Amino acid sequence: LKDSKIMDNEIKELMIPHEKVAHVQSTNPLDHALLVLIKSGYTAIPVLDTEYKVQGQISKAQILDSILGIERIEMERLHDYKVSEVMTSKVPRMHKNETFGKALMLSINHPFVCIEDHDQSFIGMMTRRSILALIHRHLGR
Amino acid sequence: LKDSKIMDNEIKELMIPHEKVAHVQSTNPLDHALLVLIKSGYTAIPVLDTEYKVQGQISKAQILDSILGIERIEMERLHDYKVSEVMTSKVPRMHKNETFGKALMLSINHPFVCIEDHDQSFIGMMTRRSILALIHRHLGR
Ligand SMILES: Nc1ncnc2c1ncn2[C@@H]1O[C@@H]2COP(=O)(O)O[C@H]3[C@@H](O)[C@H](n4cnc5c(N)ncnc54)O[C@@H]3COP(=O)(O)O[C@H]2[C@H]1O
Ligand SMILES: Nc1ncnc2c1ncn2[C@@H]1O[C@@H]2COP(=O)(O)O[C@H]3[C@@H](O)[C@H](n4cnc5c(N)ncnc54)O[C@@H]3COP(=O)(O)O[C@H]2[C@H]1O
Repeated sequence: LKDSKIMDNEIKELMIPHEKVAHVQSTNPLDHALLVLIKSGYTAIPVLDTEYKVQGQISKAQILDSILGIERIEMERLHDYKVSEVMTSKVPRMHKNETFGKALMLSINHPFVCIEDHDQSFIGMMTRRSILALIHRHLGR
Repeated sequence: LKDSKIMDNEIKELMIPHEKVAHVQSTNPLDHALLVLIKSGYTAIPVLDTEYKVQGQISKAQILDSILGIERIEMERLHDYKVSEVMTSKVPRMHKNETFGKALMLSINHPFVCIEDHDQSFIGMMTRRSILALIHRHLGR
């Protein structure tokens, strides 16, 4: 299991394809990012650039922290900031031809891992949930 | 691995003991809960009652959703609500003498699992992180 390539059939099906991943661009204003985060219900989502390359990730907590300085959150100030000013560039990524063991190792400290193609473009995401589901199926046998 | 009891030495060390778990009580006001959530940095934390029994869990998103109805978040209204009015009671729990397989199964759809003693009092939490770290150690051999 550990050494199978993540593009083996069984594991490839686990990946959430890029078209189903909620994401924002680094040049988007923060009010747009907060809207996408609240609507999707996710804690954190990937940030891509215009060429679909992974730049980092952004979370609701980061957006709220950046402007929570005063008692009220001033929603109108959100539009003046860009995602790139608040996001973290520390997001785990791996290549589509690497092993399941690598995805498992990265998922220990990160809720999701971004999967990249040969030209480093974003092709999908591996979540802790899908990794745990596969392991549970394998241990069960 | 799957059938070992979660209180086997190796697995017991994985559990975060209750004194290290950030939590609130169901009777606490929401402004207190938001403060604990923001200070701890966690997405969601357990809610206990006065007898240290698990009542549910509460997240930043739930608190913000409950009052986001208008443009500005009115911080002063937070004090008027109780945690019990906003929390979700759907939180996975298991008994300290159950198996690792059960903790793994519950962690597929939940970021953490609450561990209870014979009298159902809260003794600690198993996180996806600790489950993935143990699996990675075992698969490595
Ligand atoms: N709408 C929903 N339906 C069913 N279950 C839901 C759900 N939203 C959250 N969950 C559950 O809660 C876990 C934590 O979600 P969270 O949003 O904190 O953290 C998520 C989120 O930050 C990100 N993520 C997952 N799916 C995504 C997607 N389609 N687009 C963008 N980000 C995604 O990856 C993290 C880990 O996801 P994972 O699935 O392992 O783990 C998820 C899943 O088990
Ligand atoms: N201060 C910190 N230091 C290092 N890494 C950190 C961290 N805060 C978060 N992380 C990383 O981010 C993951 C998701 O954290 P989150 O707060 O969304 O979701 C957390 C949080 O809701 C809860 N949790 C974890 N530890 C807790 C504690 N001591 N008290 C209360 N709740 C806790 O369990 C969920 C899953 O935790 P898990 O460790 O599997 O997964 C954590 C961990 O890998």
